[in-house]
Amino acid sequence: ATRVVAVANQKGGVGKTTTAINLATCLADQGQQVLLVDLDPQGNATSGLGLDKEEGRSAYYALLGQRRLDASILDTGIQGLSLIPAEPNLAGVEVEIARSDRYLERLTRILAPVVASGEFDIILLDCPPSLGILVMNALAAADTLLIPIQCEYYALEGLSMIVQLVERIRRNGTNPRLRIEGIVMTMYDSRTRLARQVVDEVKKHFGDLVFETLIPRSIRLTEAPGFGIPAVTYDNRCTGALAYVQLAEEFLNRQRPA
Amino acid sequence: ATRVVAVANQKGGVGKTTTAINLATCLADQGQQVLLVDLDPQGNATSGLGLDKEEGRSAYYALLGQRRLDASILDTGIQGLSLIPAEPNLAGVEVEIARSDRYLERLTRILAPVVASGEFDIILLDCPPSLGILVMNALAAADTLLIPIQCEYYALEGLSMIVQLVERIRRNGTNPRLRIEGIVMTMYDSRTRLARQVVDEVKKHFGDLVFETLIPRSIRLTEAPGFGIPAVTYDNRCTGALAYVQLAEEFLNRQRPA
Ligand SMILES: Nc1ncnc2c1ncn2[C@@H]1O[C@H](COP(=O)(O)OP(=O)(O)OP(=O)(O)O)[C@@H](O)[C@H]1O
Ligand SMILES: Nc1ncnc2c1ncn2[C@@H]1O[C@H](COP(=O)(O)OP(=O)(O)OP(=O)(O)O)[C@@H](O)[C@H]1O
Ligand SMILES: [Mg+2]
Ligand SMILES: [Mg+2]
Repeated sequence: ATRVVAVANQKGGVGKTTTAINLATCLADQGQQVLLVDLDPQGNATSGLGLDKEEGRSAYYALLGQRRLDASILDTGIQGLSLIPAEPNLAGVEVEIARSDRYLERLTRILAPVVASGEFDIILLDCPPSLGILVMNALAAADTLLIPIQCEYYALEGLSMIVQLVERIRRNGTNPRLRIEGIVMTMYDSRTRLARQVVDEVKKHFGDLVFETLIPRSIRLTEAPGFGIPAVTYDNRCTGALAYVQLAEEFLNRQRPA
Repeated sequence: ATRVVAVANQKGGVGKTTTAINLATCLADQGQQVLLVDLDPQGNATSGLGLDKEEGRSAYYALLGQRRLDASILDTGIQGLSLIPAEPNLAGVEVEIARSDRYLERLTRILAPVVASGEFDIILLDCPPSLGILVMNALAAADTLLIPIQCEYYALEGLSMIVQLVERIRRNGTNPRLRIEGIVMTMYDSRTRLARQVVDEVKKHFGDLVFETLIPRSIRLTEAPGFGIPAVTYDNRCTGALAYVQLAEEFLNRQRPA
């Protein structure tokens, strides 16, 4: 069965896209068929994989009901990894669909045939830094939510906001099956006391939801997007890449029924 | 006369809030009367100054036309610096005002009496990481736009998006007087080649728009929000604080008519 996992956190710059790209690549390396959907008008997941943000190639027209979503699936050149790219038009879709009925179910409906096809084991949704209509659509369509969070004060402060939103979405019937896949600590710098304090604080509140794997702060992770390839391809021996390989293993082990 | 300066960049985590808080504090230190308006539902500028995000205390009710904005002005305890705090409700204001006429002028209209009072020399608008309706309102209300950008690839890629938006806003009449105050390079780490390449690239395209002052990556800047005080107060001798003092001087020197 296909699992849909949203990668979201309204706090900006916490490593959502870096996690989505590198986790997707590592899961594909481990034999999973993965689809990455770039829902951010900035299109960082698209350019981070070396693909263009062409007009009409994103989920935009499908969200407006004018096209099937599977028409936008691109090959990334990475075995087992496909992408639905973003385009700048996506920034306008929120206002356009806000005026219609059941606007929160748009993504669920256009994803349904892709999920039903069974072509993919995992569909990852890379979200923009907000809790607006696009992200709400992603949370409505997802089975689980992966929350990347950097080890800094503002990110810690924002965590309760998205966790509370998940509770509301489950309780008000928008998506009763939604649960938290896990919390991934990113840009961890073991030399700073603040990073250790934030990790301790998140583990204290969220316990087993926090992945054991900590993603270290790593310059190589910031260099890879400039070459349009995942960090795990750019330098598969750097600390950041090794951490994402480990995260993918931990992610798959969690999938197995208890 | 009162100047309104929006601090915006749709790329997340580039240092908008850190720049808004520390620049505002340094400008106040130099004798300016400053008002900081937190337009981000996350409310990082509010908590970064040690204030609470209370229901009803933000610009939210004023944007809905139910209250005057000046009723929300708080004292920060810092001489010369006042704040209009954020609240989580702000996340809902976009959908609520999207259905009404002239929804892009809401903030301009509620700010007008505050601007006309002449009580403040500078009003800074801290924006969420998006190009949605709240940010559009900020760009419609602003005289100038300050764009913080971190010295990394994705931030560089997103710069043209907001610069093109400014051009559109000027040309389509939403705000013909809007111009770019400047581009502030943040989280600069002189040891990495990528940071130097990004600075060179931005200077090549935007020339004098780029502030001379580079804000270095500095752990002290990440620690200060946990104590609810600006970094320039928390440790006024750290490299980050000294850079913001310099930025404030450069900002004021640019204000003087040529
Ligand atoms: N572990 C890491 N170590 C160092 N830098 C990192 C790491 N992870 C991500 N980065 C860098 O930090 C910046 C923010 O990461 P990224 O863009 O993935 O975050 P995001 O949450 O997707 O941002 P947005 O909120 O804009 O969508 C990028 O420049 C990225 O290259
Ligand atoms: N010069 C700097 N050196 C090191 N860390 C910094 C620096 N400036 C900001 N930070 C840290 O980086 C993170 C992002 O900064 P900040 O929250 O100010 O960005 P933002 O653009 O306002 O984010 P958002 O897009 O979520 O509004 C914060 O944890 C902050 O403490
Ligand atoms: Mg992203
Ligand atoms: Mg901010």
